[in-house]
Amino acid sequence: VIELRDVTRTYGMGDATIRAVDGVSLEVPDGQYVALMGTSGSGKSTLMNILGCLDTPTSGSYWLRGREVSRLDDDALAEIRNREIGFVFQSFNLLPRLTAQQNVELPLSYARVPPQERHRRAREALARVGLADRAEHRPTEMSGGQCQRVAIARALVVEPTLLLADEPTGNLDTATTEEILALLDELHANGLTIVLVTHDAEVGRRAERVVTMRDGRIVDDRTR
Amino acid sequence: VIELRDVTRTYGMGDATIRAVDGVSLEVPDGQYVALMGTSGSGKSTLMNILGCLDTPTSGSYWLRGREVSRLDDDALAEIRNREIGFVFQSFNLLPRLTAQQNVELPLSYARVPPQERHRRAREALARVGLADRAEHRPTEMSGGQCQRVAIARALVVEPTLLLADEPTGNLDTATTEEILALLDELHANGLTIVLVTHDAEVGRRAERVVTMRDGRIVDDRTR
Ligand SMILES: Nc1ncnc2c1ncn2[C@@H]1O[C@H](COP(=O)(O)OP(=O)(O)OP(=O)(O)O)[C@@H](O)[C@H]1O
Ligand SMILES: Nc1ncnc2c1ncn2[C@@H]1O[C@H](COP(=O)(O)OP(=O)(O)OP(=O)(O)O)[C@@H](O)[C@H]1O
Ligand SMILES: [Mg+2]
Ligand SMILES: [Mg+2]
Repeated sequence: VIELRDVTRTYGMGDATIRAVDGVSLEVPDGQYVALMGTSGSGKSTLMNILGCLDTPTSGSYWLRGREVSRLDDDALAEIRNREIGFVFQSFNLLPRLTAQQNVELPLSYARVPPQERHRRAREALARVGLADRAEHRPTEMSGGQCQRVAIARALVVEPTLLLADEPTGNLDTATTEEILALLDELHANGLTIVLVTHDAEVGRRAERVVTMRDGRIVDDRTR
Repeated sequence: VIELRDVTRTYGMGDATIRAVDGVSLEVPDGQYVALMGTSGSGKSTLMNILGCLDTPTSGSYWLRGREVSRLDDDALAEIRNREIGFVFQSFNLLPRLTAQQNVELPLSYARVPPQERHRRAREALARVGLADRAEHRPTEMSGGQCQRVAIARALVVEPTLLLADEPTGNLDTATTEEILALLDELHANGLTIVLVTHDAEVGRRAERVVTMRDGRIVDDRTR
């Protein structure tokens, strides 16, 4: 479902060029659960942004379900981002003036889901991450781990076919992490393709494949 | 150095009252290294904000080095916050329009340290967390773990006597986490009092004492 061919993403020019992603080729078959690991600054979030159609490579190509992403127009890209891909950001990116419920409903309004159904699905998504009682709270009225879970609920509410999660359990205690991983296992068993960035070896162990990055490159790739 | 007596912090009223911190009493002697652990939403960040003089309790009292904090005027509080306490926030709270160097210099300008010395100390603080080569980058031009390390450098640059760190390694890989913990061990050996919130049992093991919270209360407290 995912195919990156020699993808590079640089910042700056000349001596100051930073090769955030440096010639990465990667294939992820439909339904695979991949953990992306590596040192701080190794390029994981940059790669995730490219996979999520939020950033374009400096060179190389990205094929998502057989379509070359750089050839798609803005409408087609927006369609993919809103309906097919769920993205959990490393810094959550919740809208501070909206409640948890409203934040989770947002992708459904972009997908023009009618209000009744939107309210119900958002409420269920929040319940699945253990936050039914925080639906009316704004981000500043919730803990770090609660905000992270709202971001997860928001990514899952569109029922995506591809979940890109950038360190989704970084702010969660062991018990809550386990609940989220169990939820992901369940969705994976039902066909969800998952690429999950993590620094936690325990979380890495739950994936079927671990890809390791260093200095913008893939240095290890092992499947059980 | 720290004494909390029956501190409570609530939000809301009546049936909807949330007891974020619920009757917590805690004493931390000078130079102790404490890990604060507990489930998501258990009140750790709320307690840290009270300890850091960033929030006031709804009831109970907080004595910092023998002075009752609620009796202090704004100037005295600002003095303590800027010179004695280093605070690493769970969501970093870097200023997005300032570079890493400028972010780390900020507490030193509040403490009216002269420019030459400010530049030198900020540069050294960044070097100590492995980010000498990111000094001129803004937060949007750095990875999550790099931002977290800038937040740590900023907390340490004032050479505080009390470090309050809210999940300072949540976005760091194992190797980088080890570097930060080694740095904290070194500062602790030189007399720094540390209260560090973490979800990572490995990090908890580095502390001399682990205090565990649940539903706003302390439910476990063990010292090696
Ligand atoms: N402004 C607020 N209004 C209402 N409730 C709040 C507010 N701020 C925090 N809370 C609630 O207080 C409780 C404690 O929050 P706190 O941020 O201290 O938790 P935490 O232990 O740091 O959690 P985490 O590990 O997820 O960061 C949470 O249940 C949260 O929803
Ligand atoms: N806009 C930018 N300008 C310059 N350099 C950038 C920019 N954005 C990212 N970088 C650099 O690209 C590199 C990769 O960043 P990225 O966020 O992908 O790392 P990461 O693997 O996600 O790290 P972490 O584990 O700390 O989150 C970093 O060294 C970072 O400083
Ligand atoms: Mg990252
Ligand atoms: Mg917290």
